Amino acid sequence: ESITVQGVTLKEDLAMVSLNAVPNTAGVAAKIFAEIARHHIMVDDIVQNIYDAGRFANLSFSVNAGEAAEARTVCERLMAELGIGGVEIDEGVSKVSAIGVGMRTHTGIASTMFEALARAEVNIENISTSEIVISCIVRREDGPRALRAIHGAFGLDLAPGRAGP
Amino acid sequence: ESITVQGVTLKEDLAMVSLNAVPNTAGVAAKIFAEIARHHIMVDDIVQNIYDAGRFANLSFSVNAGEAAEARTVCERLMAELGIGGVEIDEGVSKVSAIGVGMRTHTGIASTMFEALARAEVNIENISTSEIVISCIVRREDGPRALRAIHGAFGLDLAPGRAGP
Ligand SMILES: C[C@@H](O)[C@H](N)C(=O)O
Ligand SMILES: C[C@@H](O)[C@H](N)C(=O)O
Repeated sequence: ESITVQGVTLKEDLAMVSLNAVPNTAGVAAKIFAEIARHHIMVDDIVQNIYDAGRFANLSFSVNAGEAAEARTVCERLMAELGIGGVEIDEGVSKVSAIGVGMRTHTGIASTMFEALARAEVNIENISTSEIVISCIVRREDGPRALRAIHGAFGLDLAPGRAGP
Repeated sequence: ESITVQGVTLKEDLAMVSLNAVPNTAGVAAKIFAEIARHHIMVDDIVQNIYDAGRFANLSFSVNAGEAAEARTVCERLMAELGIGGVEIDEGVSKVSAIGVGMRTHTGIASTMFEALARAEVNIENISTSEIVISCIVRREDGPRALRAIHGAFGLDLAPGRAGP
């Protein structure tokens, strides 16, 4: 199919909450997000992988930077209750996203986007995709450089207000 | 904002490729997906989390079930070249997705979706989101039950052709 990248965005006011060694049993994610919802914490993206022959999951989610402290409190309480291995909060992250049309397969766009970041020496921390978006979490200080690199790789002009330092 | 779930979909012809203990250094994801692209393997979604104080990443991506064997060959070769800890291919998975409008915060929809899966005793393996989608990887045999449970939780009628056994 014909794939076009329509735009690239940078979201800077984020904190990443990472739960590791989460027991991989039905109902655990539901309990975590019910508690997050009860505290009215706004979640941006959620990324989960399972590992160790399916025994555990690494579950990360991003929140507005201003809600990091409350997210930490909620997750530390859940840690004890659910037997989660560890909770880390990283307040120094940003999210750079490539938005496309007709992205039913991500291979070409992912390859181009990741190579642009590699050439700019930007490390990719988390990756999340849907049919129209590929998002990468990077260090906040790398965000503007990442944005410019991806714009360049896809031949896009920088949108007004998005030209980083 | 006002959030509505417009639909729920089930994608069944998938295999999950999971790379664990991937060195978390710039350029690694680029090399992996350049090789995947070179073999014309179509990638559906990509999910990555970092762990162990940022030393490693767990990187998973889904491909069409028919491309699982080739993806395995490519990744095993990359494993040696890039120092990746392990490669696993799981051909028994499906992806269930809730598609919404105005999902700038996922908290409420995630909580409802995960609780529906929990009540149906469906284990959630991977999670990936974007502004308009929350996707969960589940065992293939759980897919139809997961689809019905999520439809019910959001008060949607099952779309024609989507009523599972
Ligand atoms: C780890 C968590 O997602 C768990 N597998 C669940 O289904 O709730
Ligand atoms: C693990 C991989 O994503 C690595 N961090 C990179 O930037 O390529």
